[in-house]
Amino acid sequence: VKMIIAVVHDHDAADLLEALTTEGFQATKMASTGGFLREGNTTFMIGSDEEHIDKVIEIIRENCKSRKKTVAPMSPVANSLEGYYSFPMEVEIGGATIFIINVEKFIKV
Amino acid sequence: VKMIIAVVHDHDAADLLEALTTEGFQATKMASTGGFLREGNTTFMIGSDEEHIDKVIEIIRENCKSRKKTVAPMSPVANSLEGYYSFPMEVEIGGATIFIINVEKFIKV
Amino acid sequence: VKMIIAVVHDHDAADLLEALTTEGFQATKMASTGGFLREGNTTFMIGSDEEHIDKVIEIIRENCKSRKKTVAPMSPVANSLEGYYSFPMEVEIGGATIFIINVEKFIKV
Ligand SMILES: Nc1ncnc2c1ncn2[C@@H]1O[C@@H]2COP(=O)(O)O[C@H]3[C@@H](O)[C@H](n4cnc5c(N)ncnc54)O[C@@H]3COP(=O)(O)O[C@H]2[C@H]1O
Ligand SMILES: Nc1ncnc2c1ncn2[C@@H]1O[C@@H]2COP(=O)(O)O[C@H]3[C@@H](O)[C@H](n4cnc5c(N)ncnc54)O[C@@H]3COP(=O)(O)O[C@H]2[C@H]1O
Ligand SMILES: Nc1ncnc2c1ncn2[C@@H]1O[C@@H]2COP(=O)(O)O[C@H]3[C@@H](O)[C@H](n4cnc5c(N)ncnc54)O[C@@H]3COP(=O)(O)O[C@H]2[C@H]1O
Repeated sequence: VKMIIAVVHDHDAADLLEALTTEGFQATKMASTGGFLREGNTTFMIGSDEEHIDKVIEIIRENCKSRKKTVAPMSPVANSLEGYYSFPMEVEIGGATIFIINVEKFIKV
Repeated sequence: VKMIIAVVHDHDAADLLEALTTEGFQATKMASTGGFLREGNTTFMIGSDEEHIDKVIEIIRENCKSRKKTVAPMSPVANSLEGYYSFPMEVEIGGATIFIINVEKFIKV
Repeated sequence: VKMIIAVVHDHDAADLLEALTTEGFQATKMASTGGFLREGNTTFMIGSDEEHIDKVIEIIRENCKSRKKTVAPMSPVANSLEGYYSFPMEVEIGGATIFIINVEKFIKV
């Protein structure tokens, strides 16, 4: 079993959840915050057999779109990163950031 | 050291936390959401030495009970999964879903 | 790639986030709760190349301070742990609890 941890945009979370469920995959999701934009996003935790990993990644690709966002000068992010970056700054947020981690033991009680 | 990630029902979270603490185990918990029922549940993160893993699993077993839930037709879950499942549908929620993951390094600063 | 999971005190979360970002590290953070004190804390998830791990740990050390807290008798924690510990009790909360986990695959879609 592997644990797939995927950080996705909030607007894609509902579609991704429905797509995973209807394909018979189980998932748990948690509210999270992006380090750079300080905006809410969603972290999925999906435990899956090794032979279904590619299918799960495909479902994530189909349901999670990349987006562009402009960070305005004087915004809270711009103020806290003043001097390191110049604003306004166009930022491309990817569809999903995915970590695949080995699970040594998977137990249901 | 291993990381035990356990997804448990909200109603068992307080009992589990107390049982872990009084047995001297340290834990961190996070609010989470189940992929199928879209209801809140609780994800525990417990870092423990390898030789205590069985004890932690036993404490989880003793404090986390399985439950039945009926998903009514016309509920939000039923509406979003219409066509894939037929409702009403009786669902058995297990006591806990447990992932054991290897920790390469454990550091306290 | 490794996944660094760090549980830190809420008061250090903003400084840590800014320090990681200005050093070019990406991170995701989640609200969490400590098992013993039942107080809110913050769990960071930082995916990083192996050769930058030491730098990330150093940034955490510099930005996360340990603190002392007295748990009063009659407080909710003291009531639930009555009989196991004696209160008032002085507790030292470390700067950060860090787990380093191997990532088998890291994918951006
Ligand atoms: N120092 C910097 N300078 C300029 N641009 C920067 C930057 N740091 C991040 N960005 C850009 O901002 C987008 C949003 O990042 P944020 O940290 O809010 O939200 C992130 C974060 O929550 C998570 N994430 C990405 N890589 C991660 C990693 N290595 N570890 C942990 N979380 C990660 O995924 C979300 C989306 O990341 P993604 O890379 O697609 O998209 C990123 C990236 O394109
Ligand atoms: N492989 C995995 N990866 C990540 N998280 C996992 C997981 N397996 C379980 N979980 C987490 O544990 C909760 C309880 O799962 P359990 O399998 O006991 O109990 C499940 C199961 O008996 C049933 N169920 C889930 N998916 C189903 C489906 N496609 N068809 C019919 N019943 C389903 O509904 C109950 C509640 O599921 P829900 O998703 O709301 O909540 C799940 C989910 O948050
Ligand atoms: N092995 C592990 N697995 C998962 N999460 C872990 C962990 N070790 C630490 N943590 C997380 O880090 C926070 C700070 O832990 P620390 O050990 O520095 O600081 C701890 C420790 O000094 C003390 N403490 C914890 N359990 C204790 C006990 N049974 N008896 C006496 N003191 C305890 O209370 C402080 C706050 O603990 P709290 O649980 O509220 O909050 C913990 C918990 O959220």
